[in-house]
This record gives sequence, C-alpha cells and structure tokens, in this order.
Amino acid sequence: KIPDRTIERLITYRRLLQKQAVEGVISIYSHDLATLAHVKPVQVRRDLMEIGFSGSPSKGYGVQGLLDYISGILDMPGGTKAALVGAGNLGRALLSYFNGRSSTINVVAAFDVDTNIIGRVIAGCRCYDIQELGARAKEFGITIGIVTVPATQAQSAADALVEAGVTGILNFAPVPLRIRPDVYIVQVDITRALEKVAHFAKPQSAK
Amino acid sequence: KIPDRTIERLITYRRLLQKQAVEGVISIYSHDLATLAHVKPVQVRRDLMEIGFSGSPSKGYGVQGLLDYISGILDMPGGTKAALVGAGNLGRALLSYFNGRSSTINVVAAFDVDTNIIGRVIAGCRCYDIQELGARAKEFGITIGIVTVPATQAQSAADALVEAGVTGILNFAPVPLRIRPDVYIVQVDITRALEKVAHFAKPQSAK
Ligand SMILES: NC(=O)c1ccc[n+]([C@@H]2O[C@H](COP(=O)([O-])OP(=O)(O)OC[C@H]3O[C@@H](n4cnc5c(N)ncnc54)[C@H](O)[C@@H]3O)[C@@H](O)[C@H]2O)c1
Ligand SMILES: NC(=O)c1ccc[n+]([C@@H]2O[C@H](COP(=O)([O-])OP(=O)(O)OC[C@H]3O[C@@H](n4cnc5c(N)ncnc54)[C@H](O)[C@@H]3O)[C@@H](O)[C@H]2O)c1
Repeated sequence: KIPDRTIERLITYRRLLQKQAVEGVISIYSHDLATLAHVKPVQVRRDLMEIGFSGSPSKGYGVQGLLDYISGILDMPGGTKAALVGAGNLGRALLSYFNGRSSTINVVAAFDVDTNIIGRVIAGCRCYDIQELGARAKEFGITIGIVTVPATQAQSAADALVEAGVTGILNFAPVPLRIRPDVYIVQVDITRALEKVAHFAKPQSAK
Repeated sequence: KIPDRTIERLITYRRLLQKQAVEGVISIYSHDLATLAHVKPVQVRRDLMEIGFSGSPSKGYGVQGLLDYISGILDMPGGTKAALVGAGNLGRALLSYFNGRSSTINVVAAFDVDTNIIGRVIAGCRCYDIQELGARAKEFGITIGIVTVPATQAQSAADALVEAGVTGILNFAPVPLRIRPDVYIVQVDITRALEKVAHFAKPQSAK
C-alpha cells in the first residue's frame, strides 16, 4: 500500500502534468516538476521509484507517459462510481461541479429524505429516496459515498453507505464518523478551515 | 504565536465543549476531553498550559469557563467580517450555510462579475460588483476573504482581496495562490479529497 502522503503528492504531480500536457510540453525534468509541486527534487525521484516509474534522468520524463502511469496507480480501471447522500445546498453544488468533470470518478446517484428533492434530476444525476441506497448501489456499482447531510444525520448516512458496500467516504458534516477501519474516510471540514483563517488573520497573531 | 496544530486542537476542544455545555455538563476532566478529541490527556494539559488556562485537575475544568477562555484566544473581539468572492454554486451554498450561524464570523458581502448575480441578496448577503471590493471592505471592516471563483480567476481574486486589506484567505479553487507571506491562506481542495477517497477505496489498495 502506498502511503497517504505519497498519494497526495501523486495527485499534485498528475494535476501539474495535465497542465503541462495541455500547454504542449513533451518532457519534464524531475527538478522542474519538483519546483512546480513545492517539493525537493529528490522527493519526486523517490516517489517515482516507489511506484516503479523509471525515466531517463538525462532527458527528463515524458509528460504523457508519466501522466498515464500515475493515473494507472491512482485510478480504478473502469472508473469509480460515487453516491452523494444529502442533496441540499452543498450537495447540489458538488453535483453541478462534478457532473462530467472527471473521466474516472462519477457521481451516479444522489439520495435524500426530502420528498421535494427525491425524483429530481440535478446536473444530470437522479435523486432517489435514501431507502433505495442499497439496491441502487448494487445496480450502479457504487463504491464510494459523499456525505452532505446535516451533522445529526451524518453517522446514520455513513452507516447506510457502509451497509450498501462502499469502501470510501468523503464526509462534509462537522462530526467524526465511527466506521469500520477498512472503510477509508476523508473529512472536509469547511467550518474549521474558516475558523483557522479568522484566527490567523487577527493582527495580534501576527506573523 | 500559537502553532497551527495547537490552534486546530483548540478549535476541536471548543466544538466538543459547546456540545457538552448544550448537554448541561458542568465540568470535564482533561482525560475525558482528550478521549473525545482523539488525543492523549497530556496533550490537552499541555495545550491548556500553553494558552495559560489553569483548571484544578482534581475537580476537572469548568466547561463554560474553559469554553469562554478558548473563544477568547481563537476569536477576534468584536467578531470577524468576511467577503466572499465568486457567488456561484459553491459560493451560494456557503452563504446559505454561514448566514447567521456563527456569532463571531460573518460573511457581510459577496462579490461577482456576473451581472445576473450582482445586486442580488443571497441568504441575507448582498452581492456587489468585484470592482467595489476595495470600497466595501473599508466600509464593512472586512478582514478575511473566501475565494470561490473558477481556477483561472483565483489569483486575480486573491490579489484584489489582499489589495483591499484582508489578512486571511480561504481558497476553494484548485490552484496554489502566490500571496505575500503575511497573509494567511487555508486551501480547501475538494477535488483532491475526492481523488484520495477514490484511490484508497480501491480493493487492491486494501488495508
Ligand atoms: N453548505 C456549506 O457551505 C457547508 C459548510 C460547512 C459545513 N457544511 C456541512 O455540510 C452538510 C450539508 O450542508 P448543507 O448546507 O448542504 O445542508 P442542507 O440542509 O442544505 O442539506 C442537507 C440535505 O440532507 C438531506 N438529509 C437530511 N437527512 C438525511 C438523511 N438521513 N439521508 C439523506 N439525506 C438527508 C436534507 O433533506 C437536505 O436536502 C452539513 O453537515 C453541514 O454541516 C456545509
Ligand atoms: N462546486 C463545487 O462543489 C466545487 C468542488 C471542487 C472545487 N470547486 C472550486 O470552487 C470554485 C467555485 O466553483 P463553483 O462550482 O461555485 O463555480 P461556478 O462557476 O458555479 O461559480 C463561480 C462564480 O465566480 C464568478 N466569477 C468569475 N470570475 C470572477 C472574478 N474575477 N471575480 C469575482 N467573481 C468571479 C462567476 O461569475 C461565478 O458566479 C472553483 O474554483 C472550483 O474549482 C468547487
């Protein structure tokens, strides 16, 4: 298993390489990729050795080849299908944004308890009753879940996702989830981020 | 200046203490707070010593007293006023959520370039033309900014915020901002979080 930190850097390298490819750059040296990624050149070389990619240091790495290789490590062949639970304000913003944006991760179904939302199609994604999560997860091959329900509902939404067989959860509710250790959780805590900015922006916590 | 990690833990302690206060709990021992916060008890005691709070370990800490003390450290007396730049899908979801939610951080104005959005009031917050950011920042006493514009516009939005005098930025655009070192930046990268979940949810990156 590749460590968490390495995966984060690979995601950064991929995003940078995609930009290089769009700008027509054919090859890139490890020290140039390192500068763009704000890491040391030795870190880039160590990461690429860890994933088994050998470029010729004298000519640099082929941008497209490295890009494809990293995508092979990061992505699931055939793509990843996600369910979004809680099609409220934040959930709908996420659906609009991710609709068709990624070739490997697709939000294929949304789920809610609000009868005004169930049955709607939001940014190309149909919203079902949460009761149907188990059946739809099997039907669509859903393996990850996005939790955008109110804090008080987050644990039950997560439990329903795990029950439906997901192995990864992206949680936006500001509560820690108690989940089986074999399910991978990433927490995005927007409120905490805002509070941190507000604190360090104060004059006396000056630099 | 209190280290970044300590501030993150204080934000966690405050959230937990708020919940305890709501549930009518009067005092709490450091080891109980530590358990809730998923840290070691010695870490809680060290953090509270660092901010100069002395409770009596034998009776525990007074919940309300500790809560008020931590808020005094974290918050700006008189509150923090924020500007949101880019009142699109994500921006509007943030405005709806933070409207009146916090007593110390308030989004007091939004800014956009889209004439269909400028002039609207979204969740109690008026949207102005980005050209007015400087004048309005002075008028409202805005000290932090939230960037929810497209990636290609993020640097110019951040520059406009810094020009208008903000000292902290919460950036949702998936690009690193090049900003003066005395402006504090927190990056929330939803796309990276989703890609990480998708990777670790794969069967073969198994646990
Ligand atoms: N909107 C933001 O900018 C923001 C910021 C910080 C944190 N958050 C967090 O994100 C989450 C969503 O926030 P929001 O602003 O979109 O809230 P919201 O109230 O607009 O949306 C919540 C949605 O979840 C649905 N729901 C409730 N219980 C459910 C259940 N058991 N199963 C399925 N659906 C259920 C509701 O019907 C609603 O559509 C919250 O936990 C909130 O704390 C949001
Ligand atoms: N929506 C999401 O769930 C999501 C997920 C991941 C990342 N993001 C990032 O968040 C940002 C916002 O995403 P969104 O989905 O809300 O996009 P959006 O297109 O819905 O909204 C962007 C808004 O910014 C405004 N704008 C453009 N240039 C501007 C400028 N120079 N000054 C002020 N306003 C300007 C537009 O008029 C629009 O209202 C993007 O950078 C996106 O990459 C969003």
